[in-house]
Amino acid sequence: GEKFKAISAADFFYKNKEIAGFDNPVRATYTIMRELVENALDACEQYSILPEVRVKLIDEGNSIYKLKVEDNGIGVPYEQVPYAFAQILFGSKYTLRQSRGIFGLGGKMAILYGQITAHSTVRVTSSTGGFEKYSYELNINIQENRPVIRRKEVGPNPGRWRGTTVQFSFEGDYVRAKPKVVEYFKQTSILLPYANILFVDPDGVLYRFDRVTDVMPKPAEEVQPHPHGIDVEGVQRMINASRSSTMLDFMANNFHRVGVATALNFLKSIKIDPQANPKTLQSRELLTVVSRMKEYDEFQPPDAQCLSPIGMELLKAGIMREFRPEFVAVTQRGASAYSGYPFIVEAAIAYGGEIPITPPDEMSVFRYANKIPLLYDLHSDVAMKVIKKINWQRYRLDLSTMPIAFFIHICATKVPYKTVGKEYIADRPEVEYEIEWALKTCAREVKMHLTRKEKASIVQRR
Amino acid sequence: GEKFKAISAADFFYKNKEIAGFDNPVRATYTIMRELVENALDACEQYSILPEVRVKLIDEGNSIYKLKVEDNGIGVPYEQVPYAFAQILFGSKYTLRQSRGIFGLGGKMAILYGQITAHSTVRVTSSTGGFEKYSYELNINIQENRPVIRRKEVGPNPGRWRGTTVQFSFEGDYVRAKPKVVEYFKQTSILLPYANILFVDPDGVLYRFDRVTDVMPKPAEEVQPHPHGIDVEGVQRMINASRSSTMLDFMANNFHRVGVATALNFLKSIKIDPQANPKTLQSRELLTVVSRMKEYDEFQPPDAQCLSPIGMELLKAGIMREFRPEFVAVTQRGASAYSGYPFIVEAAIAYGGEIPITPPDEMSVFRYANKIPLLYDLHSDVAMKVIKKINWQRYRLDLSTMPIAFFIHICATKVPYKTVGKEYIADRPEVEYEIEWALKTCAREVKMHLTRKEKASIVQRR
Ligand SMILES: Nc1ncnc2c1ncn2[C@@H]1O[C@H](COP(=O)(O)OP(=O)(O)OP(=O)(O)O)[C@@H](O)[C@H]1O
Ligand SMILES: Nc1ncnc2c1ncn2[C@@H]1O[C@H](COP(=O)(O)OP(=O)(O)OP(=O)(O)O)[C@@H](O)[C@H]1O
Ligand SMILES: [Mg+2]
Ligand SMILES: [Mg+2]
Repeated sequence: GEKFKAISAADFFYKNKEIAGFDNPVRATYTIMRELVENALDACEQYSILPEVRVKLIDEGNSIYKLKVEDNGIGVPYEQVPYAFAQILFGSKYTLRQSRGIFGLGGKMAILYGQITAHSTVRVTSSTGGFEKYSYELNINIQENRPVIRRKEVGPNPGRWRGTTVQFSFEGDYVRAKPKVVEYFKQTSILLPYANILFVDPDGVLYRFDRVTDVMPKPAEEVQPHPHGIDVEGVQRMINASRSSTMLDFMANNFHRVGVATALNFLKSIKIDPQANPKTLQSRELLTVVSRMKEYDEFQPPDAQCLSPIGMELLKAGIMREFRPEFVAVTQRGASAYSGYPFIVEAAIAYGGEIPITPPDEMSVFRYANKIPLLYDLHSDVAMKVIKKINWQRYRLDLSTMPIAFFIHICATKVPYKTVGKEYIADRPEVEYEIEWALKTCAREVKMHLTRKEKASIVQRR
Repeated sequence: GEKFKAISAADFFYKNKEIAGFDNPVRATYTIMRELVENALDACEQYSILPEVRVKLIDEGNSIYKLKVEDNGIGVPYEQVPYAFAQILFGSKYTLRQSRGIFGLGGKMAILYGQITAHSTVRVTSSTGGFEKYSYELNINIQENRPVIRRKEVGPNPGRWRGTTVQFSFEGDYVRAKPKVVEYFKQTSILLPYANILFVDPDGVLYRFDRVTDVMPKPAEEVQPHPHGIDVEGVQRMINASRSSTMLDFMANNFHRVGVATALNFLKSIKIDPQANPKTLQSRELLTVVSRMKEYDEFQPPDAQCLSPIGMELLKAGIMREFRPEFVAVTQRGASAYSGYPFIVEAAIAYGGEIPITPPDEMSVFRYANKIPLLYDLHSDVAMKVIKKINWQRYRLDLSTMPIAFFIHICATKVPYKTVGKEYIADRPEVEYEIEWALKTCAREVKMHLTRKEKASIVQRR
C-alpha cells in the first residue's frame, strides 16, 4: 500500500529548491544576492532610513562563496532573530502594505541553500539601536522547520548602532551569474537615488552607487483589505476575528475606504439586512455578499497610502539618464485592486537616442515589481502578453524597425508573482488590464511625438 | 516596529495561489482538471490496474462548475482520507519512484480553490476493495492547515468496489480553458494506450479515449538515493536515520547500486577511514564525502527500475498516429541522475507528413514529464533553451522552412519543475545535458534520412 506522511514547509522547499529560484549554482548566486539586498532595503525604506547597504562576495575556492550583507536598517528584535532567519514562512511582511518581501521565506531559502551546499551556518548580528547588540549562529532544522541556535552572544552597543549584518557561505557560480548580478544592482539603484549601495565582487571590483538626494518617498502604510475581489475565505476570517454584531458594523469597520454610508448602501443594494449578525450568516448569503462586493462599483477605489510608486519624475529621470532617448512618455495609473490587494501600474515607452533596434523576439522590456528589477522569464510575464496583444500599428509604432524600450512597474500590497523566486508576474486579469491601458496611454503620446516630428521635417524640407 | 508571525503552508499557498497554478479562473480550470486526473492515473498505474477514469464537468451557472472525477485505482485508506484531501504537504508520493504526484499538494490546492471561490466542500468516496466503502465531506482549515470533517459515513461495499471519487465546485471559465483541457486529455491518452479515459464537458460533449491494449508497463519501484549529486542535508539525514557504525556499512547499505566493493573503493579513493563512525564525522569530512561522491565516476549509473519511461515503440507509434510524418527519429537516453534523483530523457524529432511549417517563434515542441503533457510556458522551459542552443544547420535542418516537430519526455523520481503548477522544467544542468544529447542523436538520424532522400531523388532524376 501507499506510505503516507506529512512534510514541513522547509522540507518542501528543500526538496523543490528549483521552485524557490535555486535551479542551479548560477541562478542560486543571483537569487541569494537579490533576497538579502531586498531584505536590507525593506528594513531601511519602511522606516524612512536613508539606506546604506554593503554587499561583499568572496570566492573561497571550490565554487564556494562567502556573502556578507550589512545594512543600517531597523534591525531585528533579539527574540525574533532565530525565527526570522531560520524558520520558513515566518516574517513581518504579511501585512497589507507594499514591501519587497511578501512570502516570509526569501532570506531563509538563501541560508538553507548555504546549509545544504556548503554545510554553512548563518551568522546574524543585529541591533534595533538600543543598549545591546546581539549575534546568533544558526542552522535550520529542515525536517521540523525550526531554528537550531549554534551560538548566541549579547554585548554592549556603545555607538547605538542600528542595523543588521548577515553572513554565510554557499555553492555558487559568480562568473556566470555576474552579468545579471551587476545588472540587478544597476537597475535597483536607478530607482533609488537616495540609497548608498556598495558591492565588492569576488574579483575585488567595487561597484558604488552613491545617493544623489536625501529625499525619500513616504513609506507605505498598512491598510485594511479592499472590498474588490476579496474572496470567501478572506471575508470569513475577518468575520471570525471581528466583534461586530451587525453586518453594517462589520462592513463599515473592516474594509479600506468603506464607512457607514457606503456599507449601508451596499447592503441595501444586495438585500442583506444591515442588522443581520455576520457570524450567523448563511453560506448562501456570504457568497452573495462576496460576489456582489466584487462587482459593486460604488466602492471608493483604493488610495495609494499603502503603496510607494516610483513616481513619474523619477522614472523619467532614470530613463533619460540611462538611454538619453529622443522622447519618453510616462504614465501612472490610478490605484486598482485584485483579490482585495491595492496596486498601481506605472509605465513608460522611450523612443530613440541610445535605445537599440531589436529583433522582434528580443524586445527591450524593463520590468519592476515593488522596485525589484525582474531580469528573468520575460516571455512568460503578463507584461509580454500585453505587449504582444497590443496593435502597435495603430500608434504608428513598428517594434521590429524602431528603437523602442518599454518600462513597466507594478507596485502592490502583494505582487502576483508566478514563482517563489519572484521571476515574473502571473496572468492576473486586473493587472493585465492596467498594464494594457498604461502602455496604450504612453503609446498615444509617442505617436503624437512622431507625428509632430514628421510634420516638422516636412515643414523643414519646404 | 515590525509585526512578526508564522503562517501555515496552506495559508502560504492560499495567499499566493498564482504560485500553485491558479492565476485566474481559466488557468484554475485547467490546473484543477489536471491535478485530479493525475491523482487518478497514479492510483491505477502504481498498482498495475488498467485505468478507468471518468471526468464530468457541469456548468452550474455564475461561473461556478461542479467537477466529479472517478477512478478504479487503489483507493485511499479510511484514516488517511481527511489528510490526503485536506492537509497541504501530505501525501504518499514522497518516495523515490516515478509518479505524477510529487509535492503532496495538487489535489488539495484544487479543493482549496473550490473552497475559497465557491464556498464548496469536497466529497470523497473511496474504498481499498474491502468490505466497506466510506464517504467524507471535508473543508480545509487554511490557517492551521488541517482537515475539517463536515460529515463522514461508512457503509457496506457489496461489489468490493475499489477506487476513489472526488467531487467539488469551483469558480472557473471552461469556455476559455477548453482548448487546453481537451488538448491535455488528447496528449495524455496518446501516451496511455492501455487507459480508458472519459470526459463529459459542460456542453455535454463526450470525449472518449478507449484503450487499444491491455498491456501495461511495469510499475516503477522505490529505490534508494543515487550517490551522484545528493547533498549534505540528504546524507546527514541518512546518517541520522541509519544504524551503521562504520562508513563502509553506511555507504554499502544506503545508496542505489552501491555495495561493499564500490563503497570500499570510493572511501579509499577519498582517504576516509572505512571504519570511521558516520555519526562522528567532522563537518569537513562530511563535505569531502559529499562533494567527491558527486564526481566519483565509478559508481554504477542508476538503473531504470524506479522509472517508467514511455518507450521507443509507443512514442513512435503515438507520433505516427497523430502526424503521419515522413520520418521519425526516436531515442531513449540511459538513466542519469541529478541531486541523487535518477531520470531518463526520451526524445523524438519528426519530419514532414502532417507536421506544419511554423514561424521561428512558434515551434512545434511537445513536452512531457512523467507522462504529464506540459502545455504552458514553452519559452521558459529548459527544452526550449536546448533547442535554441543547438546549431541545427549542422544537421541540415532549417527550423523556419522545414516541417519539424520535437518531442521531449523527462521521467524522473522527482521532475525538476520550476513551478508548483508543473508548467515547465527548470534549468538543471544535468537535465539540459541529457536533452541536448537526445535531440542531437535524433537530429543525426533525420539528417541521414534527408541525405538519403536527396540522393534518391538525384538518382531518380537521371
Ligand atoms: N536585513 C534585515 N533587517 C531587518 N529585518 C530583516 C532583515 N532581513 C530579514 N529581516 C526580517 O526577517 C523576516 C524574514 O525575511 P525573509 O526574507 O525570509 O522573508 P520576507 O522578506 O518577509 O519575505 P520574502 O520571502 O518575500 O523575502 C523579514 O520579514 C524581516 O522581518
Ligand atoms: N484518486 C486517488 N486515488 C488514490 N489516492 C489518491 C487519489 N487522489 C489523491 N490520493 C492520495 O492523496 C495524496 C495527496 O494528493 P495530492 O494531489 O494533494 O498530492 P500528490 O499527488 O501526492 O502530489 P502533487 O502535489 O504533485 O499532486 C496522494 O499522494 C495520494 O496518496
Ligand atoms: Mg525577504
Ligand atoms: Mg496529486
